Amino acid sequence: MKLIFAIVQDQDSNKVIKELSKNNFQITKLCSTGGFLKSGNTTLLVGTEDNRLDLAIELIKKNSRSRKQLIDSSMLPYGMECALPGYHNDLTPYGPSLSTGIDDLEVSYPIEVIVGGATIFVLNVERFAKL
Amino acid sequence: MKLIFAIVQDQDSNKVIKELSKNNFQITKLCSTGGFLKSGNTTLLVGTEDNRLDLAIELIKKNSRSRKQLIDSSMLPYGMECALPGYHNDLTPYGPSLSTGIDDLEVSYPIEVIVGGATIFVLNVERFAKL
Amino acid sequence: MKLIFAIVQDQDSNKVIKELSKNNFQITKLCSTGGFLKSGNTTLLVGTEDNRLDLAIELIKKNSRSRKQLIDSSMLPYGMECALPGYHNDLTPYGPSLSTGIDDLEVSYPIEVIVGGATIFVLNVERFAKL
Ligand SMILES: Nc1ncnc2c1ncn2[C@@H]1O[C@@H]2COP(=O)(O)O[C@H]3[C@@H](O)[C@H](n4cnc5c(N)ncnc54)O[C@@H]3COP(=O)(O)O[C@H]2[C@H]1O
Ligand SMILES: Nc1ncnc2c1ncn2[C@@H]1O[C@@H]2COP(=O)(O)O[C@H]3[C@@H](O)[C@H](n4cnc5c(N)ncnc54)O[C@@H]3COP(=O)(O)O[C@H]2[C@H]1O
Ligand SMILES: Nc1ncnc2c1ncn2[C@@H]1O[C@@H]2COP(=O)(O)O[C@H]3[C@@H](O)[C@H](n4cnc5c(N)ncnc54)O[C@@H]3COP(=O)(O)O[C@H]2[C@H]1O
Repeated sequence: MKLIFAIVQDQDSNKVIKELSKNNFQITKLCSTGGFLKSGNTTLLVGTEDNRLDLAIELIKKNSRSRKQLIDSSMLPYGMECALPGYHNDLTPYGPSLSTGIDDLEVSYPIEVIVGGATIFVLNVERFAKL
Repeated sequence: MKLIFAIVQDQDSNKVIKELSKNNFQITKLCSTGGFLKSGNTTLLVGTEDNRLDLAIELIKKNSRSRKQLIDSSMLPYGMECALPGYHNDLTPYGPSLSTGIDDLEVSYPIEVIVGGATIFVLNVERFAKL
Repeated sequence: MKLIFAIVQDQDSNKVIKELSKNNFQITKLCSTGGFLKSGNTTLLVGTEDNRLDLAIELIKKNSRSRKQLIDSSMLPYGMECALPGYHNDLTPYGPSLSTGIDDLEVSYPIEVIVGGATIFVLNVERFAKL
């Protein structure tokens, strides 16, 4: 038995849940917030037999997609090196990086952040029970 | 150390928390939603020593129970084979299964779904700390 | 890859998130409630490479702290042995323990509870993916 934690964008969560349900997966939905963009997203818990893990991941992948989101540079944690215009998920900058630490001269400008389709953690379940 | 994720119905969550607390378990409560019935339920996190795991599970089991819930067939994901009247937790239908995919002729009717007492996932904790 | 569940007090959560973010950790925030004090707290999910686990824990520790909270004895689960004035995190009482089970004569009085900085569970991740 595996327990999947899948963090998806709110816009994709209903579609992901529907497709998983149609394929007889059971899902529990937790409302969550991204630490960086501070906007709402959805964390799904999906407990599944080991032999159906790949199907669950495939369904999540097919029903979620990455999107570009514009944020204001002033909302970044102070002194943070940030890529411009996007930010690769492995945290290597797409473009020239720009320090936001220039104190009073700090001018806010739009930064484009690429939010991925789904971030997935698969954990091993030691014991599963329906009581 | 083990971390229990226990998904219980909202009606049982206070009783489960109280009984666990009286037995010196510590609990964190997360509000959650069922993927299928889309109604609120409660996900409890209980970190416990290995030798108290059985007691924690026993207390959760004693203080939660399954209930029948009527839902409208129109809210099922389209084209979903659904058991009538209930649905066994291992996803084998209780009764004759009925396809909800008959397009325009689709008439909505009440379907009884049996929601279990508690769904429990036990995970192994690599490291535990109170800082 | 490890997945950290860190339960911190609401007052510390923004600082912890900011410091983790500045150090290139990614975080998902879940709103939660303590089972005992029933007040809001924050559960953070932080997925990190194994070799950055110690840094993540160090940052959480530095940016969260324990606080004393006064609660009314009447809100304790009935019949619960409770330490006076505080309660050590390993659940051994600080002072003389006092039964709250004396029925009609029960008089409510303030009890001091010490809420720790952060409670941390580290789980092993079998599979990680950004889809
Ligand atoms: N310290 C940082 N510096 C610069 N850019 C940063 C950053 N942290 C995040 N980003 C960028 O911002 C996007 C949204 O992050 P957020 O934290 O709001 O929302 C995140 C977070 O809630 C969750 N998440 C991703 N990786 C995680 C991890 N390792 N642990 C816990 N949660 C994670 O998935 C959501 C989407 O992540 P995704 O990677 O697709 O997309 C991320 C990433 O492209
Ligand atoms: N694809 C499907 N087709 C037909 N019937 C379905 C179905 N998915 C769920 N059901 C039925 O509906 C009840 C409520 O499911 P729900 O998803 O709202 O609420 C669920 C869900 O939040 C959680 N849960 C159960 N198994 C889970 C799993 N493997 N992974 C994650 N969450 C699970 O526990 C709650 C109660 O589950 P329980 O099994 O007792 O009861 C389930 C089950 O009898
Ligand atoms: N059965 C009990 N009897 C007497 N005193 C009790 C008690 N349960 C908790 N306390 C005390 O009350 C504080 C707040 O607990 P609460 O459950 O609201 O909030 C907790 C809970 O949400 C979470 N937590 C701590 N240990 C946990 C565990 N093993 N499993 C799940 N959640 C845990 O972290 C928060 C802070 O915990 P912390 O230990 O620092 O602080 C605890 C502890 O000092």
